[in-house]
Amino acid sequence: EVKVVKSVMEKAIAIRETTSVQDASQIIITNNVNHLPVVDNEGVLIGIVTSWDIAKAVATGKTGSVSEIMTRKVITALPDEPIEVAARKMEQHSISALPVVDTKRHVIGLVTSEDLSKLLVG
Amino acid sequence: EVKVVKSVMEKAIAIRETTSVQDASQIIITNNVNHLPVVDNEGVLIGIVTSWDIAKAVATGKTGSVSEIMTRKVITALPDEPIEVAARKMEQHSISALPVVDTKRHVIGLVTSEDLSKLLVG
Ligand SMILES: C[S@@+](CC[C@H](N)C(=O)[O-])C[C@H]1O[C@@H](n2cnc3c(N)ncnc32)[C@H](O)[C@@H]1O
Ligand SMILES: C[S@@+](CC[C@H](N)C(=O)[O-])C[C@H]1O[C@@H](n2cnc3c(N)ncnc32)[C@H](O)[C@@H]1O
Repeated sequence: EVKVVKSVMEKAIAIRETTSVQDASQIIITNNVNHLPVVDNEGVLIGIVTSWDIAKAVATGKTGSVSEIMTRKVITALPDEPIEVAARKMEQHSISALPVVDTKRHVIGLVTSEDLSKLLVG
Repeated sequence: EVKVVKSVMEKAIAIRETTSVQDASQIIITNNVNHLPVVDNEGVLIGIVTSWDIAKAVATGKTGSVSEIMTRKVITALPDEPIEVAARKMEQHSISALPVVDTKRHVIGLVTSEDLSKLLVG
């Protein structure tokens, strides 16, 4: 029985691109996460910002709004996708999370390498 | 044949606690990593700083030196430890990396949830 993404994904905490880098940092800390999908006013995925991007903002001094630092070309997963496929996408792009989207690219969850590594616990 | 940590671990990029938060951010970006073990002048592990800690520094305005923001009680792995044990430690502490140490607590590598999730790629 093949394990699929929806059986391991977690709730996504999405933000708007007008969010400040300071506020995005606070949301990362308060929710104990590293990845925030960025959505438009209809809940459609338009980018992703991670704690790595915050580190880059500190290194480059670009600490204005999320739209300045987010990645816009987002690699995603579908809920019924086998976890092997999600794991391969993360490996190929050297990323540690995939927003899970429906057919209209609304964010319905998040799957991280932390979620996948839990499957290895005996 | 049980897979052990040393067969999946990566090279660790360690820093000193006098490193500035700005420089630590630059090292995170340049090396495309999220976790920096902090070592003393003999190479002994004394802390860890991650991109999550950088986000916390931005949220709290504590952007001085790494010693102000690093975690000092570090959960580690041994090279011959089964990967299930490493995966369980990460799950229990809700962390995404373990510095790999020798018996004198010198840092000899790093194992991350990204390294473990690669094992799930078909
Ligand atoms: C290339 S990774 C390198 C560090 C580490 N592997 C990690 O995932 O954090 C960092 C960059 O990947 C981007 N990123 C993270 N998840 C992504 C996704 N699902 N699609 C596209 N880019 C993503 C982030 O916005 C950030 O700029
Ligand atoms: C509790 S995690 C929460 C977010 C996410 N799970 C992650 O690992 O990035 C973030 C905190 O864990 C700490 N941390 C990361 N790896 C650690 C380790 N091996 N031992 C102790 N603390 C660690 C970091 O310094 C940071 O303060």
